[in-house]
Amino acid sequence: KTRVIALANQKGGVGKTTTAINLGTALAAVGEKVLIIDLDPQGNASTGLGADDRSASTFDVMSGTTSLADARFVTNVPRLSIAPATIDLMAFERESGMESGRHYRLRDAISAMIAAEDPDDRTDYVLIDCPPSLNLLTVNALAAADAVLVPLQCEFFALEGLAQLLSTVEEIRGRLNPKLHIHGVVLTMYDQRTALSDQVVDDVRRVLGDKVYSTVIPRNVRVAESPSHGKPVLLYDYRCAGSQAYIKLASEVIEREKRM
Amino acid sequence: KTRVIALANQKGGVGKTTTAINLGTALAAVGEKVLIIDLDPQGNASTGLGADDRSASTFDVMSGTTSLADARFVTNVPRLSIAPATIDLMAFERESGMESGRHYRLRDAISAMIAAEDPDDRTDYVLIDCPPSLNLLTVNALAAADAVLVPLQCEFFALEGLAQLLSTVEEIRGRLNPKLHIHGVVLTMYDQRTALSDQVVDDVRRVLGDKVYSTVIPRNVRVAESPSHGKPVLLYDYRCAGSQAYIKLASEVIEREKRM
Ligand SMILES: Nc1ncnc2c1ncn2[C@@H]1O[C@H](COP(=O)(O)OP(=O)(O)OP(=O)(O)O)[C@@H](O)[C@H]1O
Ligand SMILES: Nc1ncnc2c1ncn2[C@@H]1O[C@H](COP(=O)(O)OP(=O)(O)OP(=O)(O)O)[C@@H](O)[C@H]1O
Ligand SMILES: [Mg+2]
Ligand SMILES: [Mg+2]
Repeated sequence: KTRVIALANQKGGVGKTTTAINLGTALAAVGEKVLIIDLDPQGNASTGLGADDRSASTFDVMSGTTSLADARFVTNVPRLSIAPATIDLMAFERESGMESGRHYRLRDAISAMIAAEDPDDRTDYVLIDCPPSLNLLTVNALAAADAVLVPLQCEFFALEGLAQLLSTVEEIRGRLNPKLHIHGVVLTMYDQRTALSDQVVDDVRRVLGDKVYSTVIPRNVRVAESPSHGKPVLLYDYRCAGSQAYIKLASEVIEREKRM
Repeated sequence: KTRVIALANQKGGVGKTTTAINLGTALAAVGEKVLIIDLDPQGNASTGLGADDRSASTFDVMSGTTSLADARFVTNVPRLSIAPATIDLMAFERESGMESGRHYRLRDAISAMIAAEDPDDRTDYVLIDCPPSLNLLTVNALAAADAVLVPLQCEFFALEGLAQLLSTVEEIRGRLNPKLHIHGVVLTMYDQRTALSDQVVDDVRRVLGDKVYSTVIPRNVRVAESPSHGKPVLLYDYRCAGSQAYIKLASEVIEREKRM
Protein backbone atom coordinates (compact mmCIF):
# COMPACT_ATOMS: atom_id res chain seq x y z
CA LYS A 1 0.00 0.00 0.00
CA THR A 2 1.26 3.46 -0.90
CA ARG A 3 2.15 5.54 2.16
CA VAL A 4 1.72 9.31 1.96
CA ILE A 5 3.85 11.34 4.38
CA ALA A 6 3.76 15.16 4.68
CA LEU A 7 6.91 17.01 5.79
CA ALA A 8 5.51 19.99 7.64
CA ASN A 9 6.56 22.67 10.07
CA GLN A 10 5.49 26.31 9.78
CA LYS A 11 8.82 27.42 11.30
CA GLY A 12 11.07 28.38 8.45
CA GLY A 13 14.44 26.88 7.59
CA VAL A 14 14.22 23.78 9.82
CA GLY A 15 15.16 21.23 7.13
CA LYS A 16 11.80 20.23 5.55
CA THR A 17 13.13 20.32 1.99
CA THR A 18 16.50 18.83 2.87
CA THR A 19 14.74 15.95 4.67
CA ALA A 20 12.28 15.38 1.79
CA ILE A 21 15.13 15.18 -0.75
CA ASN A 22 17.52 13.05 1.30
CA LEU A 23 15.05 10.76 3.08
CA GLY A 24 13.42 10.22 -0.32
CA THR A 25 16.78 9.34 -1.83
CA ALA A 26 17.69 7.00 1.04
CA LEU A 27 14.34 5.18 0.76
CA ALA A 28 14.86 4.82 -3.01
CA ALA A 29 18.40 3.54 -2.36
CA VAL A 30 16.99 0.59 -0.34
CA GLY A 31 14.58 -0.31 -3.09
CA GLU A 32 11.43 1.67 -2.35
CA LYS A 33 9.71 3.55 -5.20
CA VAL A 34 9.35 7.15 -4.06
CA LEU A 35 7.56 10.25 -5.36
CA ILE A 36 8.39 13.68 -3.90
CA ILE A 37 5.63 16.27 -4.36
CA ASP A 38 7.03 19.81 -4.12
CA LEU A 39 4.25 21.91 -2.65
CA ASP A 40 6.37 25.00 -1.88
CA PRO A 41 6.19 27.85 -4.42
CA GLN A 42 9.92 28.40 -3.80
CA GLY A 43 10.53 25.05 -5.56
CA ASN A 44 13.60 24.21 -3.48
CA ALA A 45 12.98 20.43 -3.57
CA SER A 46 12.72 20.58 -7.38
CA THR A 47 15.97 22.55 -7.66
CA GLY A 48 17.78 20.38 -5.13
CA LEU A 49 16.99 17.36 -7.33
CA GLY A 50 18.03 19.07 -10.55
CA ALA A 51 14.44 19.11 -11.86
CA ASP A 52 14.74 21.70 -14.60
CA ASP A 53 11.66 20.81 -16.63
CA ARG A 54 8.69 22.42 -14.93
CA SER A 55 6.39 22.53 -17.95
CA ALA A 56 3.92 20.53 -15.87
CA SER A 57 3.92 21.38 -12.16
CA THR A 58 2.07 20.87 -8.91
CA PHE A 59 0.16 24.09 -9.59
CA ASP A 60 -1.35 22.39 -12.64
CA VAL A 61 -2.17 19.36 -10.50
CA MET A 62 -3.81 21.50 -7.80
CA SER A 63 -5.88 23.41 -10.33
CA GLY A 64 -6.94 20.15 -11.96
CA THR A 65 -5.48 20.77 -15.43
CA THR A 66 -2.86 17.99 -15.19
CA SER A 67 -2.83 14.62 -13.46
CA LEU A 68 -0.12 13.80 -10.95
CA ALA A 69 0.98 10.91 -13.18
CA ASP A 70 1.64 13.39 -16.01
CA ALA A 71 3.36 16.00 -13.83
CA ARG A 72 5.83 13.57 -12.22
CA PHE A 73 9.10 12.51 -13.79
CA VAL A 74 12.16 10.50 -12.78
CA THR A 75 15.14 12.27 -11.23
CA ASN A 76 18.81 11.29 -11.55
CA VAL A 77 18.19 8.98 -8.56
CA PRO A 78 16.86 5.53 -9.56
CA ARG A 79 13.32 4.86 -8.25
CA LEU A 80 12.90 8.51 -7.17
CA SER A 81 10.58 10.84 -9.08
CA ILE A 82 9.43 14.39 -8.46
CA ALA A 83 6.36 16.51 -9.20
CA PRO A 84 8.04 19.92 -9.42
CA ALA A 85 6.79 23.27 -8.10
CA THR A 86 6.71 26.70 -9.70
CA ILE A 87 5.99 30.13 -8.28
CA ASP A 88 2.42 29.89 -9.65
CA LEU A 89 1.57 27.86 -6.57
CA MET A 90 1.43 31.16 -4.71
CA ALA A 91 -1.85 31.91 -6.46
CA PHE A 92 -3.56 28.65 -5.43
CA GLU A 93 -5.10 29.88 -2.18
CA ARG A 94 -6.52 33.08 -3.71
CA GLU A 95 -7.75 31.33 -6.86
CA SER A 96 -9.51 28.53 -4.99
CA GLY A 97 -11.54 31.09 -3.01
CA MET A 98 -14.22 29.49 -0.87
CA GLU A 99 -14.77 26.47 -3.13
CA SER A 100 -15.95 23.60 -0.95
CA GLY A 101 -13.48 20.96 -2.21
CA ARG A 102 -10.38 23.16 -1.99
CA HIS A 103 -8.91 21.22 0.96
CA TYR A 104 -8.98 17.91 -0.91
CA ARG A 105 -7.46 18.81 -4.29
CA LEU A 106 -4.16 17.09 -3.48
CA ARG A 107 -5.76 14.09 -1.78
CA ASP A 108 -7.93 13.48 -4.83
CA ALA A 109 -4.97 13.87 -7.21
CA ILE A 110 -2.93 11.33 -5.23
CA SER A 111 -5.85 8.85 -5.02
CA ALA A 112 -6.36 9.08 -8.79
CA MET A 113 -2.64 8.40 -9.37
CA ILE A 114 -2.63 5.39 -7.04
CA ALA A 115 -5.82 3.96 -8.58
CA ALA A 116 -4.30 4.09 -12.06
CA GLU A 117 -0.94 2.53 -11.12
CA ASP A 118 0.05 -1.02 -12.07
CA PRO A 119 -0.15 -3.04 -8.81
CA ASP A 120 3.26 -4.61 -9.59
CA ASP A 121 4.93 -1.23 -9.99
CA ARG A 122 3.20 0.99 -7.51
CA THR A 123 4.69 3.93 -5.64
CA ASP A 124 5.69 2.86 -2.11
CA TYR A 125 6.16 6.32 -0.57
CA VAL A 126 4.84 9.76 -1.46
CA LEU A 127 6.68 12.55 0.42
CA ILE A 128 5.10 16.03 0.33
CA ASP A 129 7.43 19.02 0.94
CA CYS A 130 5.39 21.82 2.52
CA PRO A 131 5.97 25.59 2.59
CA PRO A 132 6.79 27.33 5.92
CA SER A 133 3.20 28.27 6.70
CA LEU A 134 -0.07 26.63 7.85
CA ASN A 135 -1.83 27.86 4.70
CA LEU A 136 -4.14 26.06 2.27
CA LEU A 137 -1.20 24.29 0.57
CA THR A 138 -0.07 22.76 3.87
CA VAL A 139 -3.68 21.97 4.81
CA ASN A 140 -3.99 20.11 1.48
CA ALA A 141 -0.87 18.12 2.33
CA LEU A 142 -2.19 17.24 5.80
CA ALA A 143 -5.58 16.30 4.39
CA ALA A 144 -3.91 13.98 1.86
CA ALA A 145 -1.33 12.38 4.17
CA ASP A 146 -1.42 9.17 6.18
CA ALA A 147 1.13 10.72 8.55
CA VAL A 148 3.21 13.80 9.25
CA LEU A 149 6.97 13.79 9.63
CA VAL A 150 8.11 16.94 11.50
CA PRO A 151 11.68 18.19 10.94
CA LEU A 152 12.69 20.20 14.00
CA GLN A 153 15.85 22.29 14.08
CA CYS A 154 17.88 22.05 17.31
CA GLU A 155 17.31 25.74 18.10
CA PHE A 156 15.18 27.67 20.56
CA PHE A 157 12.73 29.34 18.15
CA ALA A 158 11.99 25.99 16.52
CA LEU A 159 10.53 24.70 19.80
CA GLU A 160 8.11 27.58 20.01
CA GLY A 161 6.10 26.61 16.94
CA LEU A 162 5.84 22.92 17.79
CA ALA A 163 2.76 23.18 20.02
CA GLN A 164 0.92 25.11 17.32
CA LEU A 165 1.81 22.56 14.66
CA LEU A 166 0.65 19.66 16.81
CA SER A 167 -2.67 21.35 17.50
CA THR A 168 -3.15 22.05 13.79
CA VAL A 169 -2.59 18.33 13.10
CA GLU A 170 -5.25 17.53 15.73
CA GLU A 171 -7.64 19.95 14.09
CA ILE A 172 -7.07 18.49 10.61
CA ARG A 173 -7.59 14.99 12.01
CA GLY A 174 -10.90 16.12 13.48
CA ARG A 175 -12.19 18.05 10.46
CA LEU A 176 -10.59 16.74 7.29
CA ASN A 177 -8.58 13.53 7.71
CA PRO A 178 -9.32 11.05 10.53
CA LYS A 179 -6.32 8.81 9.70
CA LEU A 180 -3.71 11.59 10.10
CA HIS A 181 -1.13 10.95 12.85
CA ILE A 182 2.43 12.01 13.71
CA HIS A 183 4.87 9.60 12.10
CA GLY A 184 7.69 11.17 14.07
CA VAL A 185 9.81 14.22 14.82
CA VAL A 186 13.33 14.31 13.40
CA LEU A 187 15.89 16.59 15.02
CA THR A 188 17.96 18.41 12.41
CA MET A 189 21.12 20.54 12.24
CA TYR A 190 22.34 19.14 15.55
CA ASP A 191 25.67 20.81 16.39
CA GLN A 192 27.58 18.86 19.04
CA ARG A 193 29.82 21.87 19.68
CA THR A 194 26.97 23.85 21.28
CA ALA A 195 25.10 23.25 24.52
CA LEU A 196 21.99 24.71 22.86
CA SER A 197 21.56 21.66 20.63
CA ASP A 198 21.72 19.29 23.61
CA GLN A 199 19.20 21.39 25.54
CA VAL A 200 16.73 21.27 22.65
CA VAL A 201 17.25 17.51 22.14
CA ASP A 202 16.68 16.85 25.85
CA ASP A 203 13.58 19.08 25.96
CA VAL A 204 12.01 17.49 22.88
CA ARG A 205 12.72 13.89 23.98
CA ARG A 206 11.32 14.62 27.43
CA VAL A 207 8.12 16.13 26.05
CA LEU A 208 7.50 13.88 23.04
CA GLY A 209 9.17 10.63 24.11
CA ASP A 210 9.36 7.97 21.41
CA LYS A 211 7.56 10.16 18.85
CA VAL A 212 11.10 11.47 18.30
CA TYR A 213 13.24 9.36 15.99
CA SER A 214 16.42 8.11 17.60
CA THR A 215 18.29 9.26 14.46
CA VAL A 216 19.49 12.86 14.79
CA ILE A 217 20.67 14.69 11.64
CA PRO A 218 23.93 16.55 12.36
CA ARG A 219 24.73 20.01 10.97
CA ASN A 220 27.06 19.08 8.10
CA VAL A 221 28.23 21.48 5.39
CA ARG A 222 28.12 18.77 2.67
CA VAL A 223 24.32 18.71 3.17
CA ALA A 224 24.10 22.46 2.54
CA GLU A 225 26.44 22.26 -0.47
CA SER A 226 24.69 19.43 -2.31
CA PRO A 227 21.64 21.38 -3.63
CA SER A 228 23.94 23.75 -5.54
CA HIS A 229 25.00 20.66 -7.53
CA GLY A 230 21.38 19.62 -8.10
CA LYS A 231 22.01 16.40 -6.19
CA PRO A 232 20.93 14.85 -2.91
CA VAL A 233 23.78 14.60 -0.41
CA LEU A 234 23.77 10.78 -0.79
CA LEU A 235 24.91 11.25 -4.39
CA TYR A 236 27.16 14.23 -3.65
CA ASP A 237 29.06 12.66 -0.75
CA TYR A 238 27.85 9.26 0.34
CA ARG A 239 30.30 8.85 3.23
CA CYS A 240 29.65 12.17 5.01
CA ALA A 241 27.83 12.30 8.35
CA GLY A 242 24.74 13.88 6.73
CA SER A 243 24.27 11.03 4.24
CA GLN A 244 24.83 8.37 6.87
CA ALA A 245 22.23 10.00 9.13
CA TYR A 246 19.60 10.09 6.38
CA ILE A 247 20.28 6.42 5.57
CA LYS A 248 19.71 5.60 9.23
CA LEU A 249 16.54 7.69 9.28
CA ALA A 250 15.21 5.83 6.24
CA SER A 251 15.63 2.46 7.95
CA GLU A 252 13.99 3.87 11.08
CA VAL A 253 11.02 5.12 9.02
CA ILE A 254 10.63 1.71 7.39
CA GLU A 255 10.91 0.01 10.78
CA ARG A 256 8.11 2.22 12.17
CA GLU A 257 5.99 1.52 9.13
CA LYS A 258 6.18 -2.20 9.84
CA ARG A 259 4.90 -1.62 13.35
CA MET A 260 2.01 0.65 12.37
CA LYS B 1 10.68 61.75 10.41
CA THR B 2 9.75 58.21 11.45
CA ARG B 3 11.27 55.58 9.13
CA VAL B 4 9.35 52.35 8.61
CA ILE B 5 11.45 49.35 7.51
CA ALA B 6 10.05 45.87 6.74
CA LEU B 7 12.24 42.81 7.31
CA ALA B 8 11.05 40.42 4.65
CA ASN B 9 12.09 37.25 2.87
CA GLN B 10 9.73 34.41 2.08
CA LYS B 11 12.58 31.89 2.51
CA GLY B 12 12.32 30.49 5.98
CA GLY B 13 14.94 30.63 8.71
CA VAL B 14 17.20 33.26 7.11
CA GLY B 15 17.44 35.55 10.15
CA LYS B 16 14.48 37.98 9.78
CA THR B 17 13.47 37.82 13.43
CA THR B 18 17.05 37.74 14.73
CA THR B 19 17.85 40.84 12.65
CA ALA B 20 14.69 42.69 13.74
CA ILE B 21 15.48 42.06 17.43
CA ASN B 22 19.21 42.81 17.29
CA LEU B 23 19.26 45.64 14.75
CA GLY B 24 16.41 47.20 16.75
CA THR B 25 18.43 46.86 19.95
CA ALA B 26 21.58 48.27 18.35
CA LEU B 27 19.65 51.29 16.98
CA ALA B 28 18.14 51.88 20.44
CA ALA B 29 21.63 51.58 21.99
CA VAL B 30 22.85 54.55 19.92
CA GLY B 31 19.92 56.70 20.98
CA GLU B 32 17.20 56.02 18.42
CA LYS B 33 13.64 55.34 19.60
CA VAL B 34 12.56 52.05 18.02
CA LEU B 35 9.31 50.09 17.73
CA ILE B 36 9.36 46.45 16.55
CA ILE B 37 6.06 45.24 15.12
CA ASP B 38 5.82 41.44 15.24
CA LEU B 39 3.75 40.43 12.24
CA ASP B 40 4.52 36.70 12.38
CA PRO B 41 1.87 34.48 14.05
CA GLN B 42 4.77 32.43 15.49
CA GLY B 43 5.56 35.45 17.68
CA ASN B 44 9.31 34.77 17.74
CA ALA B 45 10.30 38.46 17.95
CA SER B 46 7.95 38.90 20.94
CA THR B 47 9.44 35.86 22.71
CA GLY B 48 13.00 36.81 21.88
CA LEU B 49 12.41 40.16 23.63
CA GLY B 50 10.76 38.58 26.65
CA ALA B 51 7.36 40.13 25.78
CA ASP B 52 5.08 37.95 27.89
CA ASP B 53 2.04 40.26 28.00
CA ARG B 54 0.15 39.74 24.78
CA SER B 55 -3.27 40.92 26.01
CA ALA B 56 -3.15 43.46 23.19
CA SER B 57 -1.48 42.22 20.02
CA THR B 58 -0.87 43.00 16.37
CA PHE B 59 -3.91 40.92 15.50
CA ASP B 60 -6.04 43.44 17.41
CA VAL B 61 -4.28 46.25 15.56
CA MET B 62 -4.85 44.60 12.15
CA SER B 63 -8.53 44.02 12.89
CA GLY B 64 -8.91 47.59 14.07
CA THR B 65 -9.96 46.89 17.67
CA THR B 66 -6.80 48.36 19.26
CA SER B 67 -4.52 51.20 18.25
CA LEU B 68 -0.82 50.55 17.74
CA ALA B 69 -0.06 53.03 20.55
CA ASP B 70 -2.11 50.87 22.95
CA ALA B 71 -0.67 47.54 21.75
CA ARG B 72 2.98 48.58 22.08
CA PHE B 73 4.96 48.45 25.28
CA VAL B 74 8.57 48.97 26.37
CA THR B 75 10.93 45.97 26.48
CA ASN B 76 13.86 45.47 28.88
CA VAL B 77 15.93 47.46 26.37
CA PRO B 78 15.76 51.26 26.88
CA ARG B 79 14.12 53.12 23.93
CA LEU B 80 12.96 49.80 22.36
CA SER B 81 9.29 48.82 22.38
CA ILE B 82 7.37 45.96 20.82
CA ALA B 83 3.86 45.34 19.49
CA PRO B 84 3.66 41.59 20.17
CA ALA B 85 2.12 38.88 17.98
CA THR B 86 -0.15 35.98 18.83
CA ILE B 87 -1.26 32.97 16.85
CA ASP B 88 -4.56 34.77 16.07
CA LEU B 89 -2.72 36.56 13.28
CA MET B 90 -3.09 33.36 11.25
CA ALA B 91 -6.77 34.20 10.84
CA PHE B 92 -6.21 37.71 9.46
CA GLU B 93 -6.04 36.79 5.78
CA ARG B 94 -9.19 34.61 5.86
CA GLU B 95 -11.13 37.08 8.00
CA SER B 96 -10.31 40.09 5.86
CA GLY B 97 -11.72 38.32 2.79
CA MET B 98 -11.91 40.58 -0.23
CA GLU B 99 -12.36 43.82 1.70
CA SER B 100 -10.91 46.62 -0.38
CA GLY B 101 -8.75 48.23 2.33
CA ARG B 102 -7.21 44.97 3.57
CA HIS B 103 -3.73 45.81 2.17
CA TYR B 104 -3.52 49.09 4.08
CA ARG B 105 -4.58 48.07 7.58
CA LEU B 106 -1.03 48.23 8.94
CA ARG B 107 -0.10 51.39 7.01
CA ASP B 108 -3.12 53.19 8.44
CA ALA B 109 -2.40 51.97 11.98
CA ILE B 110 1.20 53.23 11.77
CA SER B 111 0.13 56.61 10.32
CA ALA B 112 -2.40 57.05 13.13
CA MET B 113 0.30 56.29 15.73
CA ILE B 114 2.77 58.75 14.17
CA ALA B 115 0.14 61.49 13.89
CA ALA B 116 -0.69 61.19 17.60
CA GLU B 117 2.93 61.18 18.83
CA ASP B 118 4.54 64.12 20.62
CA PRO B 119 6.98 65.65 18.05
CA ASP B 120 9.68 65.83 20.76
CA ASP B 121 9.37 62.17 21.56
CA ARG B 122 8.56 60.49 18.28
CA THR B 123 9.53 57.02 17.19
CA ASP B 124 12.60 57.15 14.93
CA TYR B 125 12.44 53.64 13.49
CA VAL B 126 9.62 51.13 13.08
CA LEU B 127 10.90 47.63 12.18
CA ILE B 128 8.32 45.09 10.97
CA ASP B 129 9.21 41.38 11.37
CA CYS B 130 7.45 39.43 8.59
CA PRO B 131 6.42 35.75 8.39
CA PRO B 132 8.18 33.44 5.86
CA SER B 133 5.58 33.92 3.14
CA LEU B 134 4.43 36.53 0.61
CA ASN B 135 0.93 36.50 2.10
CA LEU B 136 -1.42 39.36 3.07
CA LEU B 137 0.54 40.02 6.30
CA THR B 138 3.78 40.56 4.38
CA VAL B 139 1.94 42.58 1.73
CA ASN B 140 0.61 44.82 4.55
CA ALA B 141 4.18 45.30 5.79
CA LEU B 142 5.44 46.17 2.29
CA ALA B 143 2.52 48.55 1.73
CA ALA B 144 3.29 50.30 5.03
CA ALA B 145 7.09 50.46 4.73
CA ASP B 146 9.39 53.19 3.41
CA ALA B 147 11.95 50.47 2.64
CA VAL B 148 12.67 46.75 2.81
CA LEU B 149 15.67 45.23 4.55
CA VAL B 150 16.28 41.69 3.23
CA PRO B 151 18.13 39.23 5.49
CA LEU B 152 19.77 36.60 3.26
CA GLN B 153 21.32 33.45 4.66
CA CYS B 154 24.67 32.48 3.11
CA GLU B 155 23.25 29.26 1.71
CA PHE B 156 22.25 28.00 -1.73
CA PHE B 157 18.46 27.75 -1.29
CA ALA B 158 18.34 31.31 0.06
CA LEU B 159 19.57 32.66 -3.29
CA GLU B 160 16.77 30.94 -5.13
CA GLY B 161 13.97 33.00 -3.58
CA LEU B 162 15.69 36.37 -3.96
CA ALA B 163 14.53 37.08 -7.50
CA GLN B 164 10.93 36.36 -6.53
CA LEU B 165 11.15 38.66 -3.51
CA LEU B 166 12.61 41.51 -5.58
CA SER B 167 9.87 41.18 -8.18
CA THR B 168 7.22 41.19 -5.43
CA VAL B 169 8.71 44.44 -4.11
CA GLU B 170 8.48 45.91 -7.64
CA GLU B 171 4.87 44.82 -7.89
CA ILE B 172 3.96 46.37 -4.52
CA ARG B 173 5.72 49.60 -5.52
CA GLY B 174 3.63 49.69 -8.67
CA ARG B 175 0.27 48.79 -7.12
CA LEU B 176 0.24 49.76 -3.46
CA ASN B 177 3.22 51.82 -2.31
CA PRO B 178 5.18 54.04 -4.75
CA LYS B 179 7.81 54.98 -2.15
CA LEU B 180 8.87 51.39 -1.39
CA HIS B 181 12.54 50.64 -2.17
CA ILE B 182 15.22 48.15 -1.09
CA HIS B 183 17.10 49.58 1.88
CA GLY B 184 19.64 46.79 1.58
CA VAL B 185 20.43 43.10 1.74
CA VAL B 186 22.23 41.81 4.84
CA LEU B 187 24.11 38.51 4.59
CA THR B 188 23.48 36.36 7.67
CA MET B 189 24.89 33.21 9.27
CA TYR B 190 28.15 33.58 7.37
CA ASP B 191 30.42 30.66 8.26
CA GLN B 192 34.04 31.36 7.34
CA ARG B 193 34.87 27.64 7.66
CA THR B 194 32.86 26.76 4.56
CA ALA B 195 33.46 27.65 0.93
CA LEU B 196 29.69 27.73 0.42
CA SER B 197 29.36 30.99 2.41
CA ASP B 198 32.02 32.71 0.32
CA GLN B 199 30.40 31.55 -2.92
CA VAL B 200 27.06 32.99 -1.85
CA VAL B 201 28.64 36.27 -0.68
CA ASP B 202 30.51 36.63 -3.99
CA ASP B 203 27.38 35.82 -6.04
CA VAL B 204 25.18 38.26 -4.15
CA ARG B 205 27.70 41.12 -4.23
CA ARG B 206 28.27 40.57 -7.94
CA VAL B 207 24.54 40.64 -8.73
CA LEU B 208 23.33 43.31 -6.30
CA GLY B 209 26.44 45.49 -5.88
CA ASP B 210 26.15 48.15 -3.21
CA LYS B 211 22.57 47.18 -2.35
CA VAL B 212 24.37 44.66 -0.10
CA TYR B 213 25.53 46.06 3.25
CA SER B 214 29.25 45.74 3.79
CA THR B 215 28.46 44.32 7.28
CA VAL B 216 28.11 40.53 7.20
CA ILE B 217 26.55 38.79 10.23
CA PRO B 218 28.62 35.71 11.18
CA ARG B 219 27.10 32.43 12.37
CA ASN B 220 27.61 32.71 16.13
CA VAL B 221 26.06 30.39 18.70
CA ARG B 222 25.54 33.25 21.22
CA VAL B 223 23.04 34.74 18.75
CA ALA B 224 21.07 31.49 18.69
CA GLU B 225 21.22 31.12 22.47
CA SER B 226 20.04 34.61 23.41
CA PRO B 227 16.30 34.20 22.59
CA SER B 228 16.02 31.38 25.13
CA HIS B 229 16.94 34.01 27.74
CA GLY B 230 14.35 36.46 26.36
CA LYS B 231 17.12 38.92 25.55
CA PRO B 232 18.73 40.33 22.43
CA VAL B 233 22.30 39.14 21.93
CA LEU B 234 23.59 42.68 22.72
CA LEU B 235 22.30 42.24 26.27
CA TYR B 236 23.17 38.54 26.50
CA ASP B 237 26.80 38.86 25.33
CA TYR B 238 27.84 42.32 24.18
CA ARG B 239 31.37 41.34 23.18
CA CYS B 240 30.55 38.36 20.94
CA ALA B 241 30.98 38.54 17.16
CA GLY B 242 27.21 38.54 16.61
CA SER B 243 26.62 41.62 18.78
CA GLN B 244 29.51 43.49 17.24
CA ALA B 245 28.19 42.75 13.75
CA TYR B 246 24.70 44.06 14.58
CA ILE B 247 26.19 47.23 16.08
CA LYS B 248 28.11 47.74 12.82
CA LEU B 249 24.96 47.07 10.81
CA ALA B 250 23.05 49.70 12.81
CA SER B 251 25.63 52.39 12.04
CA GLU B 252 25.55 51.35 8.38
CA VAL B 253 21.74 51.62 8.32
CA ILE B 254 21.90 55.10 9.91
CA GLU B 255 24.64 56.09 7.44
CA ARG B 256 22.47 55.03 4.49
CA GLU B 257 19.48 56.88 5.94
CA LYS B 258 21.48 60.10 5.91
CA ARG B 259 22.23 59.64 2.23
CA MET B 260 18.64 58.86 1.22
N1 LIG C 1 21.90 18.85 8.31
C1 LIG C 1 22.18 20.01 7.74
N2 LIG C 1 23.44 20.50 7.82
C2 LIG C 1 23.74 21.69 7.26
N3 LIG C 1 22.87 22.47 6.60
C3 LIG C 1 21.62 22.05 6.49
C4 LIG C 1 21.18 20.81 7.04
N4 LIG C 1 19.86 20.66 6.77
C5 LIG C 1 19.49 21.75 6.08
N5 LIG C 1 20.54 22.58 5.90
C6 LIG C 1 20.54 23.89 5.23
O1 LIG C 1 19.76 24.77 6.03
C7 LIG C 1 18.92 25.57 5.20
C8 LIG C 1 17.47 25.31 5.56
O2 LIG C 1 17.10 23.99 5.21
P1 LIG C 1 15.81 23.74 4.29
O3 LIG C 1 15.75 24.74 3.19
O4 LIG C 1 15.78 22.30 3.95
O5 LIG C 1 14.68 24.05 5.36
P2 LIG C 1 13.12 24.24 5.08
O6 LIG C 1 12.43 23.94 6.35
O7 LIG C 1 12.73 23.46 3.90
O8 LIG C 1 13.03 25.82 4.75
P3 LIG C 1 11.69 26.59 4.29
O9 LIG C 1 10.96 26.83 5.58
O10 LIG C 1 12.18 27.87 3.64
O11 LIG C 1 10.96 25.71 3.35
C9 LIG C 1 19.25 25.21 3.76
O12 LIG C 1 20.16 26.14 3.25
C10 LIG C 1 19.88 23.83 3.87
O13 LIG C 1 20.82 23.58 2.87
N1 LIG D 1 24.00 34.93 13.14
C1 LIG D 1 23.44 33.82 13.63
N2 LIG D 1 24.21 32.88 14.18
C2 LIG D 1 23.67 31.73 14.68
N3 LIG D 1 22.35 31.44 14.64
C3 LIG D 1 21.53 32.34 14.10
C4 LIG D 1 22.01 33.57 13.56
N4 LIG D 1 20.94 34.27 13.09
C5 LIG D 1 19.85 33.50 13.33
N5 LIG D 1 20.20 32.35 13.95
C6 LIG D 1 19.32 31.25 14.34
O1 LIG D 1 18.83 30.66 13.13
C7 LIG D 1 17.45 30.33 13.29
C8 LIG D 1 16.67 31.10 12.23
O2 LIG D 1 16.72 32.49 12.48
P1 LIG D 1 15.36 33.36 12.57
O3 LIG D 1 14.33 32.62 13.33
O4 LIG D 1 15.73 34.72 13.02
O5 LIG D 1 14.98 33.38 11.02
P2 LIG D 1 13.60 33.88 10.39
O6 LIG D 1 13.91 34.25 8.99
O7 LIG D 1 12.98 34.88 11.25
O8 LIG D 1 12.74 32.49 10.42
P3 LIG D 1 11.20 32.38 9.97
O9 LIG D 1 11.27 32.28 8.47
O10 LIG D 1 10.70 31.11 10.61
O11 LIG D 1 10.49 33.60 10.47
C9 LIG D 1 17.05 30.73 14.70
O12 LIG D 1 17.08 29.57 15.49
C10 LIG D 1 18.11 31.73 15.12
O13 LIG D 1 18.37 31.70 16.50
MG1 LIG E 1 11.69 24.13 2.19
MG1 LIG F 1 11.00 34.88 12.02
